[in-house]
Amino acid sequence: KARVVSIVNQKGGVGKTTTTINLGAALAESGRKVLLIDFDSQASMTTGLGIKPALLKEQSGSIWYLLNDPNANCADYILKSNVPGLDFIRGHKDLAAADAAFVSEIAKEHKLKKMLQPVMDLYDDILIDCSPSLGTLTVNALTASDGVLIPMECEYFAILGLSLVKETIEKVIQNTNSNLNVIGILATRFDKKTGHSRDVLKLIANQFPDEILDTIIARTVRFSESTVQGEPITTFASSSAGATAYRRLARELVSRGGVK
Amino acid sequence: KARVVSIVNQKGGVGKTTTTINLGAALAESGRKVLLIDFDSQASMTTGLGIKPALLKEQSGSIWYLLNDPNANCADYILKSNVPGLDFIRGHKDLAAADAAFVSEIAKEHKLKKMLQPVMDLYDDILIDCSPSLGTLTVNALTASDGVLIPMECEYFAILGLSLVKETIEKVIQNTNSNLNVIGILATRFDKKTGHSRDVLKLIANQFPDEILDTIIARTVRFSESTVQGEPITTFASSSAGATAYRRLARELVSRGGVK
Ligand SMILES: Nc1ncnc2c1ncn2[C@@H]1O[C@H](COP(=O)(O)OP(=O)(O)OP(=O)(O)O)[C@@H](O)[C@H]1O
Ligand SMILES: Nc1ncnc2c1ncn2[C@@H]1O[C@H](COP(=O)(O)OP(=O)(O)OP(=O)(O)O)[C@@H](O)[C@H]1O
Ligand SMILES: [Mg+2]
Ligand SMILES: [Mg+2]
Repeated sequence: KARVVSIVNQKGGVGKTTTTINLGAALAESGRKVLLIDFDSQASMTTGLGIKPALLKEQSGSIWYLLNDPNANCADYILKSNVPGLDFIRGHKDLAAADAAFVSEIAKEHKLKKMLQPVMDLYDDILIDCSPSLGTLTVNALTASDGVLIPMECEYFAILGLSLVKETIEKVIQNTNSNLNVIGILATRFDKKTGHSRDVLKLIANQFPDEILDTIIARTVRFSESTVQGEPITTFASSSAGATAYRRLARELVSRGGVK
Repeated sequence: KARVVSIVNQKGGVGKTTTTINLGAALAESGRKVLLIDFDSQASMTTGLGIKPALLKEQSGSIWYLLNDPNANCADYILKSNVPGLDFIRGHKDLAAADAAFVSEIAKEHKLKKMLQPVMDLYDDILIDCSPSLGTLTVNALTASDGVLIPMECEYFAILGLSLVKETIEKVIQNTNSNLNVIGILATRFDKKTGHSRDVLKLIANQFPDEILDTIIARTVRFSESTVQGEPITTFASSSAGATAYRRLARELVSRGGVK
């Protein structure tokens, strides 16, 4: 049975999508079967895996379509990436309607968990890329998950949001998913050249000593370049520092029990 | 009567808050009276103007409190920043509840516009810092605005979101605010050292030739350092390239008619 991990932080631009794609690719490279879910209306993950922007408008087969059609079987809509063992389900801009659309639906928080049941035995890991929000979709992802990974840019503004994320995680644990466990905080976009990143990392290590992961993802333009090519950094620039960092993260998560 | 400008982009981390604070400070420095509104549940703008994180929990007096109390007069809750002529209204984490809370309220899109009426004659400019979403709050901001400024990080992922922002702006123009006008797209976090930022800038200039602003905000750690101090870069590092860039932007907006 697959372990499900949500990649969550309502602060924008901290590397959620970059982490979902590249951690997923690194886990697949090590022989695991991995499914990625694009749960953000921007559909950056879908584009980062090679789907051309013009095709993003296609409604049928996206995760939004699946959430709204109880008879659809998500196994029928899984797409293959260019990495063996790495599959994904597309995002769609209509995901933005979720908060208002589901507001009075019973057990609205459990919709994703129910939808994933048919594929739980087909994968080792399922990673969910969340939008920069703590609304209905993110609560759905956390309710469906065994673990949650919190990417955090090494910037002062990003620290402030950590307590908000933890509040939401605590509410999910108390109300809809008592098995949810925080895998850790991943320092991203770390700029070795300035003191600011180091200062922020020290502040976070003081506030959350047990939760900051050993792996740190340094800033490198190779990540941006790989998004233009529509592939993970592990295939686009396999021997780069960025690819190495996410392979290290994959090993750290396996050893920490974040993934089985 | 104040000109109201919304700072909008659902892509996260593109410099919306940084632009609101520093453009606001640059306009105030030139002698204008400026009011900033923190319309994001992360309340980064409020922290960036010096309010300590521990005080963010205070409900009364935030923009969320004002939106929910029709008898409150927003003029009574305006705070002064450390910059003469620059005032602001605090954000609050409960703003995150807006989509679900207002879902069936009549004329929900006009709540902010109504609330701002008492202060329209007290200011030259009102800037609204929006969250990374195109939901109810952002639609409220756009409905209350004369103009909209779209900060855009010079990264490939950020380009994809531009068409989504424009779609929402078009819907607002057709339904709730026919006076709304796009002031322009502001290139932010431009990294002079790599080709990726330049490539992205070329792509955007091709797709949106009339809308890309002349002013470009280059990447500099001085912005991050100023957030730690809780003040705009124009006072924290007055002669820095970052402060100069936002002063230039303020002049460009005045000359483009984005602000009177
Ligand atoms: N380690 C890194 N080094 C350099 N650039 C990075 C790194 N990680 C991410 N980026 C770039 O930073 C930008 C933000 O990253 P990304 O889109 O993954 O963040 P996000 O948290 O998913 O954003 P959003 O909140 O909008 O969903 C992207 O353009 C991405 O290419
Ligand atoms: N020109 C710049 N150079 C360097 N750092 C910058 C620049 N502009 C913004 N930053 C930093 O980048 C991060 C993202 O900027 P900011 O928080 O203003 O973006 P945002 O769009 O408001 O994010 P969100 O979508 O979470 O509201 C912040 O830590 C900020 O300090
Ligand atoms: Mg993302
Ligand atoms: Mg912001």
